[in-house]
Amino acid sequence: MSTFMEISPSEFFYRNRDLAGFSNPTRALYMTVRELVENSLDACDSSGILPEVSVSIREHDDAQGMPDPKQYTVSVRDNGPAIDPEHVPLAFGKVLYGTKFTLRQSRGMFGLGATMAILYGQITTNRPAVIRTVRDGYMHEYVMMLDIQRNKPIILSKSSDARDGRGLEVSITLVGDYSKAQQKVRDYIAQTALITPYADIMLEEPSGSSLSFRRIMDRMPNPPVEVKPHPAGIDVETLRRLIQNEIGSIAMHEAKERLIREVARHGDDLVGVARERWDRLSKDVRTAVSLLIMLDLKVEDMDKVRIDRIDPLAGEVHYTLLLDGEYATARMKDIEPFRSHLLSIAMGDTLLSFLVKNFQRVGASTAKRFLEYAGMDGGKRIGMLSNDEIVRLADAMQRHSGFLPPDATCLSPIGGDALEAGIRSIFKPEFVAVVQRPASAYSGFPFIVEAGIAYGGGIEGKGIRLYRFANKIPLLYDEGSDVAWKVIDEIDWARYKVSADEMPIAIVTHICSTRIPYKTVGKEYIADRPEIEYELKNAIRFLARRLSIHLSRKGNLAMARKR
Amino acid sequence: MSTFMEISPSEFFYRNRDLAGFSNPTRALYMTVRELVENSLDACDSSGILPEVSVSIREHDDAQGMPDPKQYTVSVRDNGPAIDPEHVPLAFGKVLYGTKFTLRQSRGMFGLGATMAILYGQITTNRPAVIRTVRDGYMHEYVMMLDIQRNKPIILSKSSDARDGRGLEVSITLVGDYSKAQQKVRDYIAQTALITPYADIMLEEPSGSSLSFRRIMDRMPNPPVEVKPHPAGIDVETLRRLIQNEIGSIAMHEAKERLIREVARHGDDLVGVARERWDRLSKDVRTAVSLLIMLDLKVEDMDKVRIDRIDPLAGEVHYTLLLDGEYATARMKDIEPFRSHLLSIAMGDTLLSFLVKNFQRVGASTAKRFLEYAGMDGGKRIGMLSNDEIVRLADAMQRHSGFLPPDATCLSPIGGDALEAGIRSIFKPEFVAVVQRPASAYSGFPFIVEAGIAYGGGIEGKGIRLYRFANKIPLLYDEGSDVAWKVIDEIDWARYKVSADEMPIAIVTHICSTRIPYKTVGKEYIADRPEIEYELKNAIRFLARRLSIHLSRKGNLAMARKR
Ligand SMILES: Nc1ncnc2c1ncn2[C@@H]1O[C@H](COP(=O)(O)OP(=O)(O)OP(=O)(O)O)[C@@H](O)[C@H]1O
Ligand SMILES: Nc1ncnc2c1ncn2[C@@H]1O[C@H](COP(=O)(O)OP(=O)(O)OP(=O)(O)O)[C@@H](O)[C@H]1O
Ligand SMILES: [Mg+2]
Ligand SMILES: [Mg+2]
Repeated sequence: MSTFMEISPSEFFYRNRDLAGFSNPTRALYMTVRELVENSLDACDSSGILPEVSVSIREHDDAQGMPDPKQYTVSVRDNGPAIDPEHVPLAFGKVLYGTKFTLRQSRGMFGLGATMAILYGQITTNRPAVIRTVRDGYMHEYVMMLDIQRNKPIILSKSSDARDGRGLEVSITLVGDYSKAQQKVRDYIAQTALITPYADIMLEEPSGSSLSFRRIMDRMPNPPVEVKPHPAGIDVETLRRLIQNEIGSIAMHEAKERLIREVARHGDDLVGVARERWDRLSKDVRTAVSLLIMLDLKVEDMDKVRIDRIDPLAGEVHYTLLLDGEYATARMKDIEPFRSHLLSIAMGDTLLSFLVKNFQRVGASTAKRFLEYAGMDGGKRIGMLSNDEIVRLADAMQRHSGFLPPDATCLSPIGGDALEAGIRSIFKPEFVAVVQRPASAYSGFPFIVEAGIAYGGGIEGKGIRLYRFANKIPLLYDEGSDVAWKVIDEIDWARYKVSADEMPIAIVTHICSTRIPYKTVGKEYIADRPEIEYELKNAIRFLARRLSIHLSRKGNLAMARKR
Repeated sequence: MSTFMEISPSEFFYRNRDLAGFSNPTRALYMTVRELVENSLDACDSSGILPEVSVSIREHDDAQGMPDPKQYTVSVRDNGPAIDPEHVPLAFGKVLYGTKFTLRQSRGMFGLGATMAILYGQITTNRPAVIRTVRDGYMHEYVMMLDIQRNKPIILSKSSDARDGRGLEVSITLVGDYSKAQQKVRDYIAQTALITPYADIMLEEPSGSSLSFRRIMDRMPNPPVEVKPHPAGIDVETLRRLIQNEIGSIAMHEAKERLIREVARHGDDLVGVARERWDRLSKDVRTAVSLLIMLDLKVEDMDKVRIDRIDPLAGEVHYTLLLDGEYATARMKDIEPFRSHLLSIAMGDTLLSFLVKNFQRVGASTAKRFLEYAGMDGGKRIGMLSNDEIVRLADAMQRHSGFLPPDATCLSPIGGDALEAGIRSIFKPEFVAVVQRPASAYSGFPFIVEAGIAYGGGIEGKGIRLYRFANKIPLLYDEGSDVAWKVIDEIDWARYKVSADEMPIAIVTHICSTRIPYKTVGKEYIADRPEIEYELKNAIRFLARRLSIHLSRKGNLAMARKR
């Protein structure tokens, strides 16, 4: 018998935790470290604070002397801006909740990393997580678990103490396998230090030994800035929402007090009083009273309804009755000046000014050229666009090649110097070359590719070893499925006199974007978007040429010495 | 400035639609076909109806004569049980909503496939989907779109007509690229016919040509049955929920009327009246009045509270105040017989009978052996288990090797005959061998591996071609990352005198399970769980031996003829 059921997003990720990378004790221990470290670095980056992050992994008391897999407590502490205590329960207790849903480069993007780590801890040990947030002279400590079925936090206890300092500390107890995860965790910390040379990072291991990376530069990169979308990435849904935002959500109940003051208390006949006082009414009150009249609502009932949108083409008001969540539609009556007022509110801006106002790097002339290409009239009011016209507009936006390349202030690449310094400090190679490609975009999301090649010196082993990064996160799994590997594999290294299987070579690739096209929720490898592949290929070829020159010079020098 | 935001699951999958396989017009067109076909076959399978599924892909009127990618309308119709009309809006308009969250083999598992296809159609064309459900003498038609931000359906229109017949039809208009997707769509339909030899499947293409597969057997496999979980897969969260279910959710407000009748109307002193009438009270009323007394609630207020659980160890009642969703805890007062009654309700069954009742293939002796291994007392009441004891129990369940192999009635393999018939009908080979491995389990989820090898005859090309299936779904992407490919790659074919790169060989692998460990939401390839890899390896080796025998016989025959 078919019983329909809804599951919450936390229930979905509980049942399908492999999708989020929490598939077994080894991988989960690694993921817990990375999710917390990435959160700490994101927080410091966005506040311009030079990061100090310390990671401690200790056996839990009850697991002393037992074999892996066993209970560990992972604690990550930072000197970041911390979190306002009232936001802590939901930030850590709710999946699909966070601050990184905007168009700006950050490591996090899904709103679920930290909560997944807490979830895994809970389902393997039934122990709570401990969150300490220190700022404004206080430390607030939350001991919490998750209501997985309802996607809500369960706060077991909450306390506050006076304390100086600033930062966040998260502690999670989970069943992990450190004997298997150890190498990956160490590599993750070391590679994070490579790509974030302005950060202090420390790892304390269960055995008591520790790994410490001091910062090798004191200059923070500029924090990335939130930008408007680029027109080339726009699908119909995004375009419709931008139009909707422009026309404005019509929050009728917000004007209630003013409506009472300006209209209702002057008489019972709403239509008559409003008409008489029309010139003195504010725009919001005009809109509110027009809606009351169209929907036949009393002033007292105006909080019971939410206006969804006004359809100027059909002359209808779409609204939701808040008590039962039902959608409803009302035809607008032919009563002036109310009807005309609502129509002009609903019609919104002209298409031309809408384009200039809502997209990055679109000025009046760019907009005009685009409208000509799309075959649309820039004077048309956006609220009057038909469904087909909106689709044509989005479609033309995807195909038009005349837009300027994206604005890269939303990105925060490492920069050639910092990348070279990081590579030298970790590999101590004989030769390094780095390159930063110009900003490009895939599906309208700006991105920059940076890469470096290192040869000889302290590099061990034979053959090319690839170190992949995305938004300053080291990617340590599924190399064979990643676009960077594909590019390196397809380069004809012999042409550069480089022996790709024999020489001691390290290649570092870094892609930064407002949206990294990961193929999995566990952020392990990147899809082969053609624009990204193109930039990587050009970057690697450039580096291959530079290495080639170095090797031939070295070869010539050796030849010269022999004579 | 950090603004915390929540996004709905549909918003998550809209922003991250690559994760669900809807990354571009080619892939999306393929995914739309497969999500709808898989739904139709699931519906027929679970009702024991011999499936008739017809797929039509037509250019949309507005796209006539335009180049790819362009608007197509994909319609999939079946003769299945259809859906009760009142369930249609949520089934298709809500992500994470469906009927396949149970422990039973089905193609679907996430509750989002059809909704994702409708979503992609909406964001590329802004057109609604049309759902027609025919049963009980009526056809009900829904024309709908999605409120992506709120994860709710938007019903544009709804109509009903008298009509005979039974089944469901879904039509979605989306921007697709049939010139690129065509081969994959045809392969998908052909391979679905191979693995579902009891189904009639038809595909009508935009050009007007059609592909039709008639069923080659009239016998349906037994529909899979829902089973209890197997103990070996149990994590702490699942165990806690099973214990919670056993103790029973205490729905206080359900007893309100009876409480009023049996107690409240006999006097104002709740404690006194309840004590006096105790022997005549039903169990639910005893529980309800005890809770009222412990929480100091009036009878009128009993709907305002939801009892979450009673903690018999701590002597506390955990409840939620429904008005504001706040959690609260009350210590139980020392008032009898109410306190003792609540304690005995909360203590639940003995551990021994809990195990026998809640897990598949666990009888009293299996349970006793396990409890001995876990070092726990079978007489202990489950409501009295401490946190640590629950964790120890789950842990012991994962390590204990004395459980019987899982119950396979929840599985519905194709069977050797049907697999062989399907292979012969599609490949027309010179030789076929098939094998079905015994049921096994990974993480407590039962699974069965079936495989077939075909050689020569109508098989084209050189070298092994792999056809992968999971729960009767053809998997056409990411072969290189799949566990089946890994196994085939690692077999030493030369040992079987099989030239893996030269001979015309087709290998078919089919894994069926109550939960396929896909690595992505798009269900493209399967994780290399050791238990699954083991069964695949044994199956392929068996088939390699059978082919080897055939080839040597064939070789001997040829030799004999030559003499
Ligand atoms: N160390 C920290 N300092 C400040 N804020 C933090 C810290 N850790 C987490 N947060 C806040 O908690 C939110 C939720 O974190 P979570 O890791 O669950 O999601 P996310 O980082 O937004 O996305 P992702 O799932 O991709 O990691 C973040 O968006 C951030 O606002
Ligand atoms: N053709 C059909 N006949 C009967 N019921 C159907 C049909 N198609 C869909 N349904 C119902 O609608 C529900 C939602 O379908 P949807 O494809 O979105 O999710 P699912 O099949 O449960 O999981 P998945 O995301 O893995 O496909 C199904 O669970 C099923 O109950
Ligand atoms: Mg995060
Ligand atoms: Mg489905």
